[in-house]
Amino acid sequence: EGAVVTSVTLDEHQAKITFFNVPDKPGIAAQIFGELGKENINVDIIVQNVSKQDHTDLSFTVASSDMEHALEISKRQGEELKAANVICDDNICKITIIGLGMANHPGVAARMFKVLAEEGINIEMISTSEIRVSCVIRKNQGKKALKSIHNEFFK
Amino acid sequence: EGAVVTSVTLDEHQAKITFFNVPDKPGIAAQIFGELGKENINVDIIVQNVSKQDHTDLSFTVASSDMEHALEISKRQGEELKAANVICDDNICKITIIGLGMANHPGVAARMFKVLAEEGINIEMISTSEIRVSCVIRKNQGKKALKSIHNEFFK
Ligand SMILES: C[C@@H](O)[C@H](N)C(=O)O
Ligand SMILES: C[C@@H](O)[C@H](N)C(=O)O
Repeated sequence: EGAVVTSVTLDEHQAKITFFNVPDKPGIAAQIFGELGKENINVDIIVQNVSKQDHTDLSFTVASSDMEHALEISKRQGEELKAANVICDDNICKITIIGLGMANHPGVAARMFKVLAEEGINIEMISTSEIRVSCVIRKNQGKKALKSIHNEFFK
Repeated sequence: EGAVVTSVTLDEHQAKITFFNVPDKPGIAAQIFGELGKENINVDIIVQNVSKQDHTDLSFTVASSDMEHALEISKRQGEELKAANVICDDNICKITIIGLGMANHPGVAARMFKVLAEEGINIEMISTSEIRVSCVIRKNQGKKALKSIHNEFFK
């Protein structure tokens, strides 16, 4: 079969911050993450999708313990960049499957998404690489998601 | 210092497909990627940011040689899901830094973004994990991005 999912992990100590409607032009990401970096905020995942009408949303996650600090910096940046809004949400968790050879095995991510769908769990953010698929979901669905995905790949 | 960027890679043979405005409810991602998986389309990165008014955009990349096939499947799914639009774009490339310990070294991603900003290169999509930061940019800026990022981290 080829693709091997080697582990499923759940991180319940994450918070997300979203900049809504930032200008999609060079320098914006550098400014936001430069400021966060200067203040030593560890950023976990960063997600940015394509722009519409020259603006896009930029989200990232941090440890929940860093949320207040990250939000304070982000709100300041948001004003400077004239973002429509900057919100935070620590009622999330991140569920991740890690595997080998996933890039060449279409359907591995789909299997994870299907398990979540069957549990009625909404996928709020997706970020992937060749070796991992991460989904941000509601915090109170984390344990259920972990159990179901574990059963799917390791039963 | 701690975080070590071990390589920079450029993939100029990628195409992106975006579903604009799909319902943000369970089952959507499973349906889209289930269909792509059934037809053996290898999906590289998947990016989905948070929803607005119960809808969100879903983008993914494939090898440029798979774009036509992926688009055909996607357009069909898009109609079924009543997406506002499904577009493809093979005028992109993906630039990635891979490293160790990046999650605990804020500022590594910011350095990459800063290099791109200084070259006037717009970052169109971002997807990250603990060990990598990938940016989708215009195809004709790939080589310049690779050179500049390589100099930044390996000079
Ligand atoms: C939105 C942000 O990524 C912007 N496009 C930049 O290049 O910095
Ligand atoms: C948009 C898509 O990810 C949807 N929220 C789902 O769970 O399938």
